[in-house]
Amino acid sequence: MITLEGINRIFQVGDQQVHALDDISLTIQPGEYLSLMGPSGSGKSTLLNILGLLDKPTSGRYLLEGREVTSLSDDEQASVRGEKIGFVFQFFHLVPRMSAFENVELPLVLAGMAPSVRRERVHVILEQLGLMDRAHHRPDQLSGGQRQRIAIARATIMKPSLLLADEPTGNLDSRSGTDVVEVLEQLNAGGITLVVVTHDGQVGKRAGRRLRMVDGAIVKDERG
Amino acid sequence: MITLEGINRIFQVGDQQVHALDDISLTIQPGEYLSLMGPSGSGKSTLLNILGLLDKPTSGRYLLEGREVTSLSDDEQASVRGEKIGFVFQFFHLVPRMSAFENVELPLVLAGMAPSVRRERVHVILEQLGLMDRAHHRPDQLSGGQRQRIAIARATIMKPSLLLADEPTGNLDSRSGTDVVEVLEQLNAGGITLVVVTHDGQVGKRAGRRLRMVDGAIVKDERG
Ligand SMILES: Nc1ncnc2c1ncn2[C@@H]1O[C@H](COP(=O)(O)OP(=O)(O)OP(=O)(O)O)[C@@H](O)[C@H]1O
Ligand SMILES: Nc1ncnc2c1ncn2[C@@H]1O[C@H](COP(=O)(O)OP(=O)(O)OP(=O)(O)O)[C@@H](O)[C@H]1O
Ligand SMILES: [Mg+2]
Ligand SMILES: [Mg+2]
Repeated sequence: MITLEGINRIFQVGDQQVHALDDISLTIQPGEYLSLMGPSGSGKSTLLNILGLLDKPTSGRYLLEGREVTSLSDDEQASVRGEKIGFVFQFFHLVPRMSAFENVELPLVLAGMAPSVRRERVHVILEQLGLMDRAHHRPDQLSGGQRQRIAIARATIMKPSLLLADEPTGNLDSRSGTDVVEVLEQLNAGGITLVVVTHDGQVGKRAGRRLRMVDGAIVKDERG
Repeated sequence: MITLEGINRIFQVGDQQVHALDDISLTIQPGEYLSLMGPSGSGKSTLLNILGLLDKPTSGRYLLEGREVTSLSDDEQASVRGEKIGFVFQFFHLVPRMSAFENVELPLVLAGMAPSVRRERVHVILEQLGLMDRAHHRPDQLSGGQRQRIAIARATIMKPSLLLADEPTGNLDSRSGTDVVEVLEQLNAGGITLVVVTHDGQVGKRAGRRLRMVDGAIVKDERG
């Protein structure tokens, strides 16, 4: 489903270079469930952004479902992203002027789904994440963990074939965190390829395959 | 040092009311070290914002070092805040156009400290938090955990008499998280009153006094 070959990502800051991803090669099968852990600054979000077509590598190749996506135009990348990829951002990126409900509904609106069908699907996910009574709040009227769960609802509502979650439980108590992980795992059980970046060892060890990154490289890749 | 009496905070959202803080009374002695835990949405950030003079209660009284601060004007509140309170925000609120170094230095600039003295103090805290090699990056050029640590450096650099930290380790691996907690505890050992909101039980149990909130009320308050 995913092949990364010799992926490097170098950031330029003034006259300094940051080698955020260092010659990463990785293959992910359809339907796999991976966790990715590692120290702050080790390159986890950068790797996820490359996988999610939110960023381009400095060198190397990325094949998504057999198609070389590294060389696509921005519009083509956006189109592949919209169809196939759900992304839970480390800092959510909710639309400030829309309600929680509208934020979650947005991908379905963009996909041209009928209003009554959309409403039903939004209700289901808000119910699962305990957010129904906050549906009409805007993001600034929500707690940190409520915003995090809205971001998760939005990323998952289209049942994308690839779901990338960057620290989805970082602002959640253990009970809400477990609810979230169960929602993600349900989707994976339905066939969605799932990559979860986390600092929480309890979350990380639930994955079928566990990666560890240090200084831009994958230093550990274990299954079972 | 702090007395809260019958504090309520009610938010209005359309025609719905959210009773975020429900009749809270609390006394905190100078130099105490408290943790505050509880489910997502239970009112922890709201309570911290009241303590930090970033928000006013709907009813009730707040005495800070014997002075009734609930009825101060916005300017007076800002002045007390600047002098006495350091706040680590759940979502950092760094200045986007300033470097990490400048963000941390800002409170010292506002306090009129000389440049060479400022530079020295910023170096010390950046060193302690492992951020010296990211000093010239802007917030958008930092990882999530690096931003979190910059927010902590900024909040603590003036050695305020009251330090409020809202989920200071939520985006950190366990090693960086421990570094951060040790920095906060060092300040407390030096006499600073410290309140830490956290979802991490390992962090919460280190405090001398541990509070638990549910649905806007303090349901547990234990010491030792
Ligand atoms: N836009 C950028 N410009 C320059 N450097 C960057 C940029 N984005 C990230 N970096 C640097 O690249 C490295 C990897 O960042 P990344 O955000 O991938 O880390 P991370 O593993 O997600 O960390 P965390 O656990 O703290 O979220 C960091 O050292 C960071 O400072
Ligand atoms: N500006 C606001 N307007 C309306 N409701 C709000 C506002 N801010 C917070 N709330 C509501 O008040 C309640 C308490 O929010 P608060 O941010 O204090 O929770 P929290 O305990 O910090 O949660 P978390 O652990 O998720 O950060 C939540 O249910 C939230 O939806
Ligand atoms: Mg990150
Ligand atoms: Mg909060």
